[in-house]
Amino acid sequence: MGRVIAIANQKGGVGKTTTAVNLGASLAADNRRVLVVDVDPQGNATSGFGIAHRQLDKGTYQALIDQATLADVTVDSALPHLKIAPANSDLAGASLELASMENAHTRLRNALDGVQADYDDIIIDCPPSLDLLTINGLSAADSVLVPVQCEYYAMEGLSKLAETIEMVKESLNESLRIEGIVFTMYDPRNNLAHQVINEVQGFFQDQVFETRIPRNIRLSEAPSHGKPCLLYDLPSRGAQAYIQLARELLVRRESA
Amino acid sequence: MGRVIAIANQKGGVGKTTTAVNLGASLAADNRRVLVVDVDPQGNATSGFGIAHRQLDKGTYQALIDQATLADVTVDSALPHLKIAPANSDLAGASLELASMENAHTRLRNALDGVQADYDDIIIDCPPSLDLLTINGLSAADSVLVPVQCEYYAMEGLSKLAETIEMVKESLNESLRIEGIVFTMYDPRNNLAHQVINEVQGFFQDQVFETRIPRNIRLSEAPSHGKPCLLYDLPSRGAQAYIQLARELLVRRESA
Ligand SMILES: Nc1ncnc2c1ncn2[C@@H]1O[C@H](COP(=O)(O)OP(=O)(O)OP(=O)(O)O)[C@@H](O)[C@H]1O
Ligand SMILES: Nc1ncnc2c1ncn2[C@@H]1O[C@H](COP(=O)(O)OP(=O)(O)OP(=O)(O)O)[C@@H](O)[C@H]1O
Ligand SMILES: [Mg+2]
Ligand SMILES: [Mg+2]
Repeated sequence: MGRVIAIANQKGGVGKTTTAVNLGASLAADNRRVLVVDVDPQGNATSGFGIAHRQLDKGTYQALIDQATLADVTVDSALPHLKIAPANSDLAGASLELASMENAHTRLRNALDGVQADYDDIIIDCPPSLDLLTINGLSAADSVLVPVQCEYYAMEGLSKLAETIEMVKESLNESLRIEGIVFTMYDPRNNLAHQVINEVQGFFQDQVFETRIPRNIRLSEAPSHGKPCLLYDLPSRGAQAYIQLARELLVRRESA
Repeated sequence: MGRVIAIANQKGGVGKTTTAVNLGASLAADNRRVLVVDVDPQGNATSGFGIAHRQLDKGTYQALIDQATLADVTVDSALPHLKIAPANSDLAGASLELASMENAHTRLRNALDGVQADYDDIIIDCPPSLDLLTINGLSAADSVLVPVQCEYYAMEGLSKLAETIEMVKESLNESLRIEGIVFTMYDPRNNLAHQVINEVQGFFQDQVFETRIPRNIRLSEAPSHGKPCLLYDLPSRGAQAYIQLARELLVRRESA
């Protein structure tokens, strides 16, 4: 059965999508069968793989709200072992619509039941909020990977996120655990970054990945070419950092 | 009557809060009476002014959902002419709760009616979504100021935001207009930034502010001291850029 990882943090712009796209691509490059599920109405993970999300007639909305299966909406990517359940513009109203539906919190988990055996890793990109789309992501996941920008505001939101993860664990998904915290856009010359890292490491201890993703312009250029960074500029520090993160993730799992 | 500006963009991490805090502070430093209204459950604008939002027993939630007035929840800041309607942790559930209430979209506008005459400028910091809190911000505003990071994903979401502003204008607030687009975290050495700027200027034409906010570490350090940047490091490029933005805003208004 494929392992399901939700990439979540309600703070905006911390690198959730960049992590979903590039961690997914790195695992697929390692010959693992990967599904990236985009439940963010912005559809950035979808366009990060070169798929024009505004023209799609079906996507994760149809699997969450209508009767479509995830297999019905999944499309190929440029990487042989990686598929995407894309977000289309219907998803914008989903959070409110879900609120009035049966099983509002676990519809994504039910949708994943049908495909989980077909993949080694399933990665869910969540929106910058703690709304029903993110709650669906957390209830469907085996673990949560939390990207944290080395900035003051990004640190502030962590205790609220930890509370929400606990709440989901108690009421919706008792096996949910924290896969790890990964520092993103890290610039070692920056004092504030070291303060934030010390504070977060003090709180999350050994749940913090050793791999830190450096600030690297190639990571932010790659989406404009519709490619994960390892297809855009494999030797770049950004692409290499995510390959390293994928490797660390697999090693930590084996020794867990 | 005070002019109400909503700072909105559903893309996360583009500088909405940094703009609300520092533009507000710059207007107040110019002896204008300013109210900053924080409708983001993260409460970053509240802590950006040094207020511990998790310990507050009342805030914008009480003015939106309960019977409190905005005047009841407003607190002072370190700046003589600037007050804040803070976000406390109750706001996390507000978007869903609003959905089942009367006048769900215009409760903030009704709340502002009582205080608008007391201020010259009212600035609303919105969350990274197009949910009911942001819709409340747009329906209450005279104009929308849109911070745009010079990045690919940030550009992608602009057409969706423009659609939403049009929708609010047609159904909820016919006098809503775009105050302007401001480029944030601008690094002139970065090619991608120039591509994004060209593209956005082509679309929004003269609605783009000439002032560009540079990437400046002092802007991201200031919130950890609970101060707007002009109180933390007045000569810094970041603080000066927001003072310049405030000046340009007032000049554009006079000539409109
Ligand atoms: N390590 C990095 N180096 C340079 N740029 C980066 C890096 N990681 C992400 N970015 C850029 O920073 C911006 C924010 O990242 P991203 O969109 O992945 O964050 P997010 O958390 O998914 O945002 P949202 O909250 O809107 O979903 C993007 O423009 C992205 O290209
Ligand atoms: N011009 C700048 N230079 C350097 N850092 C900046 C600048 N503007 C904002 N930042 C930092 O970038 C991060 C994102 O900015 P901010 O939190 O203001 O964005 P936001 O749009 O309000 O985010 P959210 O979508 O989560 O509400 C913050 O850590 C902030 O301190
Ligand atoms: Mg994202
Ligand atoms: Mg903000």
